[in-house]
Amino acid sequence: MGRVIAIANQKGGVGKTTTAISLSASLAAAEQKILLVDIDPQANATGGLGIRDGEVGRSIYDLLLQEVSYQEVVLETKIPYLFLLPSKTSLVGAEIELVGEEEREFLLKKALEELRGEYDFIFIDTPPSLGLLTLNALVASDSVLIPIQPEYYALEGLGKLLETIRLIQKRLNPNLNIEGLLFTLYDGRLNLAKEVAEEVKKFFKGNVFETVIPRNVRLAEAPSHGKPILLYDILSPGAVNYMGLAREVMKRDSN
Amino acid sequence: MGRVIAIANQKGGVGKTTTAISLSASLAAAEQKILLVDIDPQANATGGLGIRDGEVGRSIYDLLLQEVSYQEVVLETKIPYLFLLPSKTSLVGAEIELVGEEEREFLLKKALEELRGEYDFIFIDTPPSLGLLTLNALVASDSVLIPIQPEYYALEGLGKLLETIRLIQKRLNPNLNIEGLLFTLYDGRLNLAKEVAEEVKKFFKGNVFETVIPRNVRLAEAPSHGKPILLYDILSPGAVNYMGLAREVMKRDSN
Ligand SMILES: Nc1ncnc2c1ncn2[C@@H]1O[C@H](COP(=O)(O)OP(=O)(O)OP(=O)(O)O)[C@@H](O)[C@H]1O
Ligand SMILES: Nc1ncnc2c1ncn2[C@@H]1O[C@H](COP(=O)(O)OP(=O)(O)OP(=O)(O)O)[C@@H](O)[C@H]1O
Ligand SMILES: [Mg+2]
Ligand SMILES: [Mg+2]
Repeated sequence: MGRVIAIANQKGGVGKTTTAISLSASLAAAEQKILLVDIDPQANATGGLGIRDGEVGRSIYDLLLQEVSYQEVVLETKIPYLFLLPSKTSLVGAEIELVGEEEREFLLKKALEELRGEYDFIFIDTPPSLGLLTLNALVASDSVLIPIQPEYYALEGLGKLLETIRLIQKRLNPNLNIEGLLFTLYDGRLNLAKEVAEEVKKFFKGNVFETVIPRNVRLAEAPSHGKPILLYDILSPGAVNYMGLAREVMKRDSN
Repeated sequence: MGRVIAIANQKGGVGKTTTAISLSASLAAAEQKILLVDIDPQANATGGLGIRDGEVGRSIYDLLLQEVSYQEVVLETKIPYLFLLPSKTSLVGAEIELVGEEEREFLLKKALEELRGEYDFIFIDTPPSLGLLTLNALVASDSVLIPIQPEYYALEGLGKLLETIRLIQKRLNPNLNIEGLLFTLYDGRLNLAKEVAEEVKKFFKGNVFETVIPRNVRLAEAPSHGKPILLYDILSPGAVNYMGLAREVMKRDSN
């Protein structure tokens, strides 16, 4: 039974999409069957896997409004075992349109119900906001993986993210856990990074992944080639770190 | 008559808030009277100026719903000539609530109408999205300043941002111009940055600021002290670069 994990943090540019793609691809390389769901109107996870905006016919948006079956939307990627429910930049207007739907917070949960059994893991890449699309992802998920860049604004936003998670656990999804906090874009030479990381570890104790993802330009180059880091440069520190994260997630899964 | 400039880019983490605070403070140091409007529910511009979330009574949200007068919301900051219309993290639910309001795209424009004459410049810091709050900012503005980190996903998103600006010019705000594109978090040692910057310059020609903002850790440290870079470390490259940007903006203004 596939585990559904949302990748969320309303702070912008902290490595949500990079983590969603890199972790999915690393698990697929270990022959886990993976579905990556892109519900961000920026459609970066879709573009980062080499699928142009114009090439996407049906998108996750059509699935949320239950106008199509899942088979009409799911796409194969360059990596065996890795499948994608693509987004489209036209989803920008979706959030306002979904507001009027019935049970608007449960649309994604319903859409994933019939397909959960086919995958080992389902990851959901979310937009930088706590609006309706991200709420849908948190309601549909078993747990949430929180990428965090160790800087001040990202730290400030954690409180609000945790408050939102608690509200969702109370009212919409009692099973929602925290998969863990992942330090991304980490530059060990900076005191700022070390100080913020210390503060987060004190607060979250065991919930912080041992794997840390340092800043590595190859991770920023890979999406312009439409490839996950594993295909773009498997020897780079970025690829090695995300494979370490994949091992940690699988270890937690088997416990 | 105050010029209203929105600082917008739906890509997350490209330096919108850092630019909004740093540019506002630099112009205030040149004795221009500045109002900084924070309409991002993350309330980072408010926090970056040293105002804690709990300290904010009335926020920009109350002003949008016209429940209070502007005098009840505007705050002084540590810098003379710099004033703030603060945000609150409780604004997160606002976007869904504003959807039902009449003339929902004009709420901010109406709120700023009576006060424009009191300032030389009004800057609006926006969230990383093209939703209703950012639309309000673009409708209320004379021009939009677009911070861009020279990386692939930020480049991908530019097309959608320009499309949205064109739609707004056609239907909601014919006077909206592009103030300019500003390269931020620029690391000149990386080929990726140089290649993306070249592509942007080819496309935008004269619309790119000469000032470039390199990556400089003092800019990331300043918000944890609740101070703009000018007060935190006036000798840092970050402060010097943003003062250069302020000069460029004033020069354009006097032409
Ligand atoms: N470890 C890393 N090293 C270097 N660059 C990185 C790393 N992780 C991400 N990046 C780059 O940093 C930028 C931000 O990352 P990304 O887009 O994945 O963040 P995000 O949280 O998904 O952003 P958004 O909030 O806009 O959805 C991108 O240009 C990406 O290529
Ligand atoms: N030139 C710079 N050098 C170093 N750090 C920077 C620079 N500009 C911004 N930062 C840091 O990078 C992070 C992202 O910047 P900032 O929060 O201003 O971007 P934003 O576009 O406002 O993000 P969001 O999309 O979440 O609103 C912050 O931690 C900020 O302190
Ligand atoms: Mg993303
Ligand atoms: Mg910001």
